[in-house]
Amino acid sequence: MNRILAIANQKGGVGKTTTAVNLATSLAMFDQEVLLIDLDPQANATSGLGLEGDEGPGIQDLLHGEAAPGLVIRDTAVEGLKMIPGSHDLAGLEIELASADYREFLLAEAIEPITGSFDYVLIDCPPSLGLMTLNALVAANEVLVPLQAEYYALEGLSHLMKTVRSVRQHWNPGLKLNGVVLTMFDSRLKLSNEVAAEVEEFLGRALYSTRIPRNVRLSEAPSYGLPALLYDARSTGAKCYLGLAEEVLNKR
Amino acid sequence: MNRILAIANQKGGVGKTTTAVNLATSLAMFDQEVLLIDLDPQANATSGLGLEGDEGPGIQDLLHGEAAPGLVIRDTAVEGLKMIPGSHDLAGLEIELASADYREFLLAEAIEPITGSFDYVLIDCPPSLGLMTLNALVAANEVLVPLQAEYYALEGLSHLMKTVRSVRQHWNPGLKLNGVVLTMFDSRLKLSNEVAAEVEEFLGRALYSTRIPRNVRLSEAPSYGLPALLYDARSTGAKCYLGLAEEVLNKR
Ligand SMILES: Nc1ncnc2c1ncn2[C@@H]1O[C@H](COP(=O)(O)OP(=O)(O)OP(=O)(O)O)[C@@H](O)[C@H]1O
Ligand SMILES: Nc1ncnc2c1ncn2[C@@H]1O[C@H](COP(=O)(O)OP(=O)(O)OP(=O)(O)O)[C@@H](O)[C@H]1O
Ligand SMILES: [Mg+2]
Ligand SMILES: [Mg+2]
Repeated sequence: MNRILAIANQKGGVGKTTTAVNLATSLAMFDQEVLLIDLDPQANATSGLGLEGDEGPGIQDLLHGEAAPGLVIRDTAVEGLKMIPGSHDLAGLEIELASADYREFLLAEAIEPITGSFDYVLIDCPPSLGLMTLNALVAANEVLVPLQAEYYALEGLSHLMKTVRSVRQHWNPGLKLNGVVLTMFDSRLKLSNEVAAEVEEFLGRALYSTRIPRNVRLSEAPSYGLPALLYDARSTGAKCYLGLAEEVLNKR
Repeated sequence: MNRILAIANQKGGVGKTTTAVNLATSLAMFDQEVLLIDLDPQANATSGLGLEGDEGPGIQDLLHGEAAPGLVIRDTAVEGLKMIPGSHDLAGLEIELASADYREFLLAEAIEPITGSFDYVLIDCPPSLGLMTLNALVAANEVLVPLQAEYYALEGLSHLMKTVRSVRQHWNPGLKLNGVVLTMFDSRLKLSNEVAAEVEEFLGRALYSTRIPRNVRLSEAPSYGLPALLYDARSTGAKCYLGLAEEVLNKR
C-alpha cells in the first residue's frame, strides 16, 4: 500500500516546506519512488527544488479537473523524485471553490489515478487550516507534523489535532497521525527543551526521536534550488533528514 | 490623523505577531494611545498579551456586524494599549464570508467608529493573502512588513507588493507602504547579509534601519503572556523594538 503523507501545521514558518523537500529527497535516496505535491500558494517547495511553478498546466488545473495528473507531473534534479509544482493561483482557488460540491475531495479525486505508481506521496501544505490543507488531509492516509520548539507553535498543536480528528470523522476515516518532528531544535535553549518535554508528555511515541537542529545549510540550499543533500551532503541538516527518512520507513 | 498599520506578510513565521505585540507595547511606552487587533485565527497576539480569545463577544461578532467595537475592546497589562482579541472562529469566516457583499470592507466598517480615539491601530495578520489580510489592507492606511532574512521570505516579497498595489487600485487608494523591517537578523550569517543587501537595493529608504536580531527572550516572553518589555526590559529584543517604535514615530 502506498503512503500518502500530508506535511501540515497551520503555524507559519515551522519547517513544513524544508521537511517536505528534504524528506522527499531522502526517501528517494533510499530507492523509494516519491511524488511531492506543492499545495501552498507560496510555491516554496517548487522553487526549493529548482522548478518554475507557472509554466504550462499546473496544480490549479488539476484541482479544477481540467488537466490529467500525467500532464502536471514534472521531473526534479533528484532521481526517483517527481513533483506537482505549486502556483500563486492557488490563493484565489480557496475563495473560488468555497461553495463547490465535494470541495474537500478535489485533490483526492485528482490524484487517485496516479498514487498507485509511487511508494510515497508527500503534500506540502500552506500555513492555515483552510480548504487546501483540508484537501491534503482528505487525500492523505497519514499526517506528519513539523513542530518548531517554540511557544506559539506548541500552542497551535492541540487545535491541529482537533482538526485531524474532525477530518477523520467527517471525510477520511483512514487518516492517522504519522508523527511529530521537532525542527530548528537548539538543545542549548531552555525553551527548546521545555517544549520537547511537553510534546513528549502530550504525544509519547508519536514524537520522532530524530530532531532537526537549526542548521544554516538548510536555509541556504533553497536559494540554489536544491535540497540540502544535493547542496551540502556533509551538513548536519542533510544527515538529520536522512535519519528522519529511516524512521519514516521503519514506522509502519 | 491616526495611523492604522497592517502588519502583514503571507510568509509564515517571519515575526508578524512578535512585531505587532512588541511595537504596539513600545508605542504605548512613548505615550501613544494604541489599539492592537488580532486578525489571525491562531490568536497568537491575544495569548502573547495574556488574554483569552474566546470569552464573550469577539472579533468574529464584530465582523458579522453583531457586536459594537466598544463591546470587544479589552485592556491589556500595558498602560495605553488596548486590544481586540482574536479567535479560532476566524478560520471558518474566510469560507463563510467568501460570497458576502463588500467582504473586503467588513473590518474597515466595523472599526470606523473607534479608530479616531487612538493614535495608532495595529492589525496582526495571518500568514496568507486571503480574506482576513485583505480586510486588514483595506482598513489600514499603512502596511508594515516584517521580513525574515531568509530566501523563501525574500521570494514572497514581490508577490506581497503586488497585492498591496492591487488593494490600492481596487479598494483603498490611500494605502501606502510604511516600511520593511528585518527580523531574526544574524549579522554573522552570509545569508542574512545577502538578503539585507538585496532588500536594500529593491526598496531603498523603505527598509527600516532598525534590524531585530534573533533573541531568545523574544520567543520566551509569549509563554508568560507578556511583551518583551515587561518580561525582560534589558533584553536586546525589547530594546530593538523600542528603537523601531522611535523610527515609526519619526516616519510620517
Ligand atoms: N532546521 C532548520 N535550520 C535552519 N533554518 C531552517 C530550518 N528549517 C527551516 N529553516 C528555514 O526557516 C524558514 C522557515 O522554514 P519553512 O519555510 O520550511 O517553514 P514552513 O512551515 O514551510 O513555512 P510556511 O508556513 O510559510 O509554509 C525558511 O527560511 C527555512 O529555510
Ligand atoms: N527576533 C526574534 N528572535 C527570536 N525568536 C523570534 C524573533 N521573532 C520571532 N521569534 C519567534 O519565532 C517564531 C515566529 O515568530 P511569529 O510567530 O511572531 O511570526 P509570525 O509571522 O507571526 O508567524 P505566523 O505566520 O504563524 O503568524 C515565534 O515562535 C517567535 O517567538
Ligand atoms: Mg512552507
Ligand atoms: Mg503570527
